[in-house]
Order: sequence, then structure tokens, then C-alpha cells
Amino acid sequence: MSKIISITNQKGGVGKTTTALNLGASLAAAEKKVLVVDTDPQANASLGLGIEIDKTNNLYGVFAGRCSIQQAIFTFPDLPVFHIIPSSRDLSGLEVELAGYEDKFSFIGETLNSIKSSYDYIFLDTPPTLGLLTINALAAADSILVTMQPEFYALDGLNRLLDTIRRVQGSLNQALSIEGIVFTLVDYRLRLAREVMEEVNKFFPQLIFKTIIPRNIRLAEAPSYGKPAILYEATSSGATSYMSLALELLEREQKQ
Amino acid sequence: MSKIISITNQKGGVGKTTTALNLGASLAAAEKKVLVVDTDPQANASLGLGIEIDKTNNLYGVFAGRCSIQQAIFTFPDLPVFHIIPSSRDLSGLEVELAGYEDKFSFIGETLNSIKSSYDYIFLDTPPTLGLLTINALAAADSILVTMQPEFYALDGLNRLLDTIRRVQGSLNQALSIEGIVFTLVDYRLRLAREVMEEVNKFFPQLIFKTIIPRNIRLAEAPSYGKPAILYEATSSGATSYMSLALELLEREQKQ
Ligand SMILES: Nc1ncnc2c1ncn2[C@@H]1O[C@H](COP(=O)(O)OP(=O)(O)OP(=O)(O)O)[C@@H](O)[C@H]1O
Ligand SMILES: Nc1ncnc2c1ncn2[C@@H]1O[C@H](COP(=O)(O)OP(=O)(O)OP(=O)(O)O)[C@@H](O)[C@H]1O
Ligand SMILES: [Mg+2]
Ligand SMILES: [Mg+2]
Repeated sequence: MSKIISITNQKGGVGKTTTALNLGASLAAAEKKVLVVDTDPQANASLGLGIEIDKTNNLYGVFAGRCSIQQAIFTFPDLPVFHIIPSSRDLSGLEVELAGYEDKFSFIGETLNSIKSSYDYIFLDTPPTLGLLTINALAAADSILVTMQPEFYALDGLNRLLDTIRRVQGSLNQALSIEGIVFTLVDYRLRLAREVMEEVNKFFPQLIFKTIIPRNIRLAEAPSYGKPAILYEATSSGATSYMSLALELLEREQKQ
Repeated sequence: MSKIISITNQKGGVGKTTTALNLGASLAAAEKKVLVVDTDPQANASLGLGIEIDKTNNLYGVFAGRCSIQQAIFTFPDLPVFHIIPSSRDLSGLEVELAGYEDKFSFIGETLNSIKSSYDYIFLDTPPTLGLLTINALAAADSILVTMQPEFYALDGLNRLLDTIRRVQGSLNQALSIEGIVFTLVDYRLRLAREVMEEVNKFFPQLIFKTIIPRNIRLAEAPSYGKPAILYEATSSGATSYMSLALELLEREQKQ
């Protein structure tokens, strides 16, 4: 059973990359085979795992025919079933190069076809836009996981994102479902956070994951060591909250 | 003396919009005539001032010939010299529509030409990408103000941004200067924040503003009331830090 999940929100800095790395690593620690595909030209997911970006094989290299997809897959000795296909700066060129193609939205989906069956989960870390790369990811995905920091701008951002999802479901990918909404960077002491979470819960109660990811400095420190938080400081609230998110995801799968 | 400053960083969620609104409002409180131009299709700056986006005249409306630039300017009774040209969802269409134009990078600059002399400062709030809208803003600007949250991904992001600035200086806008780097969302208690600020200070000491914007919940609450922080809670550390940033900017101008 292989599932491609796009981690997407056009609002910037809401924990997309942190979720791709830490939810991915937590599932790998639970013996699931996991691949993270970094589709953001910022290449933060790649940097966060210590990869020397722009110097290795990567997603753009596969597009440009410089390497096969197998050659673009990197593994980690500490967590052997956790793989990544890195990004690079030239990936931003893809937005321009694909624009002229007939099937400009299917590059990521087609690229992953040949390897999808070797993984239980493939997470697509997307850039903070609704541009061609993100639409490519949504076209390729089985579901979308929305990370949300519960602050004012999040509410309008969610409505926009839902509009985009509906449009993608209506044309490029009818099977795209919503995996759910994960609240991230949550400071429970703040009234604003509670109010926004209540507001979202009023409209979309069935979409919200029970696991809430707290603000925890270990999650921000871990990428500077090139590791997911469970390898950096496994007992931190950041690492343990992603572990429970992984378990919640697995439980949901079993019920379906 | 009129100056166009682009507030830019492709890293998401680092206080670009919050800086455009609060630095702008602080300068207006100091009797400067200020215009904020929201060039981000997310329209957060517009939302943060309580504007009903998609229902009013806006920047895309000027491009599409639906209204004049004067008709797209909104004012606030509480702070009469603080104006905004709002964004809208259809602004994301501009990326696609402009792509075919010969002078695709000069739309924003040309649009502002006729009104530039009526303001002391024009701030361009840009989206979290280095796409066509952001390049348009850099082509139109006299200088760029970089907001940075001192965390791991900020360092690589800054190098990328400086590359882009050099490219713009080499072609579209030779006069583009760097106004400086402002650290935002800073939690002084965190070792990571201090380390990243020290690192940036090692390489670019002359670029860093002395004023540091602390993490302060009033800055995140103010947009839900449609106001800049100085009108929401003027004594908060968030509001006062933007006031000192405004004074530091004015002092620098006088020295030049
Ligand atoms: N739960 C958390 N606690 C503390 N820091 C966090 C947490 N989640 C993310 N961060 C930090 O906050 C910043 C933003 O997170 P991240 O880069 O994952 O967001 P993003 O949505 O991927 O951003 P972008 O929109 O730029 O791609 C990073 O510096 C990250 O290390
Ligand atoms: N100094 C601060 N203290 C507390 N909260 C802040 C501060 N600055 C910004 N925020 C909040 O953090 C979030 C991100 O800030 P903001 O939206 O201004 O960043 P941005 O760089 O414009 O994001 P984007 O990349 O999506 O355009 C917002 O919810 C904002 O209200
Ligand atoms: Mg990211
Ligand atoms: Mg913004």
C-alpha cells in the first residue's frame, strides 16, 4: 500500500518542511518505507538533512536527464528506510521550462510512477506558493496534508487552499483527498492560537488531526545538525508530537 | 524625497507583511507620507488592514484597466498619511499574463511612476518566492529591506537572495541598493537565534539594522483587528520596536 501525500500550504513558514522531515522520520522509525521529495527550490528539506544541495543528483537532474530517479535517491545510515530526493536552485527554472509543455502538470507524477511501489509513504514538500511546482505535486498526490499555524492569516489562507484543491480535483486529479489539517508551531498559552483553532474546528471538525505540534526549539535546532528531531533529541516535545502524529496517521489508515 | 523599498525574502513567514504594515504605520505616525503596495496574491497586507479583498479596486484592477491607480489607493481615518494599494486573488494570474510581455519586469515600476512623488516612502510587500511579482518589485525599488527570522534556514536563504539581488542589479535595476537586514520574530532566550545573528553579523555587519523586532503576540493579534500594532497597542514591545526601526531608518536617511 503506497501513498503519495503532498504537504502544502501557500502561507509561508507554517511547518511544511519540518512536518515532511519529522513525520517522515517518525514513520520510518515505525518501520515504514518513506521517501521525501523536495519540490521546493529553497531546498530546505534537503538542507535539513545535511545534503550538499546543487552538488548532488536531484529532482531537476531527473527532469534534465542528467541522472535516473534511482540515482537521485539518498539514504541515511541512522534510519535506512528513510530516503530523500533532494531539490536544487535550478528547480526554480522548472516553473519556466514546464510552462510550455502540454502536460506541464504531470512531471512529478510521472517521475514517481516507477518508484511508488517501493515505498509505504512518499511525502512531497512544496514551496509557499500555488505555482506550477505545487500544482504538479497536488496532481501527483493521493492526498494533501495541510500544516497550519493558528494565527490570523491562516483562516483566509485555508479558504484559498481549499479553492485550489477543488479546482485540482475537478481537472487534474479527481482522486485527490484531504488527509487532514495539522496545527503546528502552537503556543497553547496564546488566546489567538486557541481562537483560530476553535474557528477552524467549527467549519472543518472532521479534517483536524488530534495531534497538535507545539512550538519547540528542538525542531528548529535539528536541521542545523542535518537530522530529524527524533535523531537529534528523541524525548523533546517536538519529536514526540511528530511520533504521535505518525501513529495517528497509521491508525486512520487501518480504519479505512 | 521619495523612496521605493521592497520588503523581500523568499523564505516564508519571516515578517515581511508585518514589517510593511508596522514600519509603514510608524513612519506615517512620524508625519511621513507612506504607501504600502501589496504585491502578494495572498493579500495578507490588505487583510491585515481590514480591506475586503477581491471586492475593491486593487493592483490587478490597475493592470487590467478596470480602474486608475488613484482609484486603487485606500486611506485610513486613524492615520491619514498611511495609504495602501490592495492585492487580490487574481493577482496570481499576473504571473502568467505578464510572462509573454516584452517588458514583463517593469509593470510595478511603471504603475508607480505617476504617484511616486506624492509619497516619502513606498513599501512593496512581496510574496515568499523569487517569481515574476517579486522580480517586478525589485526592478521597481530603490532599495530592498530583508526581514530575517534568525533560524537555520535563514542563512542559505540570505545567500540565495543576495544572488538574486546581484542579478537584478546587473540587468533590470542597476541602482537597486540594500537598505539593510532586519531581524524579526526574535526570541532572545534562544541560543539558535543568537548564533544565527552572530553568523550574519560576521559576514554582513554593515547591513544589519540595530533595531531587532522581538516575538510579541500583539503583532500577530493586530491584523485580526485590521490595524497596525501602533493603533492596536502602542505600548507593546512589538509596536515600540517598529517605532524605533522607523526612527533608525530616518536617521540613516539624514546621514546620507
Ligand atoms: N513546531 C515548531 N517549533 C519550533 N520551531 C519550528 C516548528 N516548526 C517549524 N519550526 C521552525 O520554524 C521555521 C519555519 O518552519 P518550516 O521551514 O518548516 O516552514 P515551511 O512552511 O516549510 O516554510 P516555507 O513556507 O518557507 O517553505 C523554521 O525555522 C523551522 O525550523
Ligand atoms: N515579531 C512578531 N512577533 C509575533 N508574531 C509575529 C511577528 N512578526 C510576524 N508575526 C506573525 O507571524 C506570522 C508570519 O508573519 P508574516 O505573515 O508577516 O510573514 P511573511 O514573511 O509576510 O509571510 P509570507 O512569507 O507568507 O508572506 C504572522 O501570523 C504574523 O502575524
Ligand atoms: Mg518549507
Ligand atoms: Mg507576507
